[in-house]
Amino acid sequence: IIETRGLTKTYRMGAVEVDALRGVSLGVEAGEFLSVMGPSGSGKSTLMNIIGCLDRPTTGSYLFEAREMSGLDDAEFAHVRNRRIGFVFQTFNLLPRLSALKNVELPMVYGGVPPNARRERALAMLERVGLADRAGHRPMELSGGQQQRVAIARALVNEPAMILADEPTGNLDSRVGAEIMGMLDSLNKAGVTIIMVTHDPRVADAGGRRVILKDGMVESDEAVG
Amino acid sequence: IIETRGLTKTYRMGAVEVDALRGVSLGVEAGEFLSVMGPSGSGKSTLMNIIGCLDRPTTGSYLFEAREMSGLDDAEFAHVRNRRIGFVFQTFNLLPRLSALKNVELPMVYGGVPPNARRERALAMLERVGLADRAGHRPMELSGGQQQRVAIARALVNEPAMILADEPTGNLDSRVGAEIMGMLDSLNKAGVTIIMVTHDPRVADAGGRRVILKDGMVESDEAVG
Ligand SMILES: Nc1ncnc2c1ncn2[C@@H]1O[C@H](COP(=O)(O)OP(=O)(O)OP(=O)(O)O)[C@@H](O)[C@H]1O
Ligand SMILES: Nc1ncnc2c1ncn2[C@@H]1O[C@H](COP(=O)(O)OP(=O)(O)OP(=O)(O)O)[C@@H](O)[C@H]1O
Ligand SMILES: [Mg+2]
Ligand SMILES: [Mg+2]
Repeated sequence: IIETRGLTKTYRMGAVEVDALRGVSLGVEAGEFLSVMGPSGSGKSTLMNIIGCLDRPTTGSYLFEAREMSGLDDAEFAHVRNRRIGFVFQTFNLLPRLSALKNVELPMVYGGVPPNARRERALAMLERVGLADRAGHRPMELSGGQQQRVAIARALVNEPAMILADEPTGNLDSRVGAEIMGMLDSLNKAGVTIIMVTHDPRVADAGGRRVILKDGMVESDEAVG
Repeated sequence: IIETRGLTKTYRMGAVEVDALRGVSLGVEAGEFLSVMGPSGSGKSTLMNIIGCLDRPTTGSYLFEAREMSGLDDAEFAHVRNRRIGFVFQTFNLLPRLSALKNVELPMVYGGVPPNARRERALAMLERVGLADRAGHRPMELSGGQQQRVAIARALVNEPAMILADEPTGNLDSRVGAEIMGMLDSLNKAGVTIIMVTHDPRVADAGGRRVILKDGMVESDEAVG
């Protein structure tokens, strides 16, 4: 489903250059479940942002479902992202002035789903992450783990082909974390491709394969668990 | 150092009331190191905000260093918070338009430390958390774990009597997480009181005592490790 070749990402800050990615080549088959690990600052979120069509590499190629992403203009890029990819952000990125419910509805608004269907699907998803009774709360009125679960619900609601989850269990206790992993697992069994960044030893080998990044490059890429 | 009796916190949202804390009584001696655990939404951050003089309880009393905090006006409250307490927030709460360095300097600005001393101490603290080369980056130009470490550095920089750390290692790999725990440990040996909320099994029993919250109340409070 994805094929990256020689991805680099360089941030320029005045006279300084930060090489966040220094040549990443990775192939993922549809239906795989990958864990991405590595030290803080090694480039995991940067890689996820490129794979998730939220950012463009400095050099290198990225094929998603056999299409070269660098050839797309911003509108087509956003369209692929909305329709095919669900992204759980490391820092949640919920809209502060919208309720949990409206936050979860948002990808469906872009996707043109009618209001009643949106609301129903969003409520069902909030129920699945245990937050049916928090639907009206805004992010500031939710605990850290509740915000994280709203971000997870939002990523699943358009039934994407691929889910990118950046540290999805970091703020969750073991029981709720296991429930979320259970959801990702059944989605994966139903054919959804999952790429998960994690530092959490409790979920690190959930998928069959582990990629370790170090200093912006792939250090290892092995079958596990 | 702290004594809470019957703390409650109720959020009113229109017709609905959320009882985040339903009667928490806790005594902590100066120099202790406590872990606070419990399910997502159980009231841990709410309790930390009250103990950290960032919020007031609905009912109940809170004595910090033998002073009843409810008797203080907002200015005195803020003064105690700035001088005696270092807070690492679950969602970091860094100022987006300031660099890492300026974010770490901020508590010293309130504390009236002169500019050169501030800068020097802030740089030293960033070095201790491994971010000397990221001093000029703003939060959006930092990885999740780097933002978390800036939040940690900021909490330590006024040499507080008590550190409240809400999920301090959630975004950190094992090596960096262990370094942070090492810092907290040596501060504790030097007499600093530490209260740490965590879901991370790798650090859960770092202190000698574990308090478990459930539904806004203390479920257990035991010696561990
Ligand atoms: N401003 C608010 N208005 C309404 N309800 C709130 C508000 N802040 C928190 N809550 C609710 O209070 C409860 C306790 O929240 P708190 O942030 O203390 O939980 P927590 O134990 O820190 O959870 P986590 O492990 O997910 O961080 C949650 O159910 C939350 O929805
Ligand atoms: N906008 C930016 N400008 C400059 N440097 C950046 C920017 N964004 C990220 N960086 C740098 O790029 C490097 C990689 O960042 P990235 O967020 O991908 O790390 P990560 O592996 O996700 O780390 P963590 O585990 O801490 O979340 C970091 O050293 C970071 O400081
Ligand atoms: Mg990251
Ligand atoms: Mg919390």
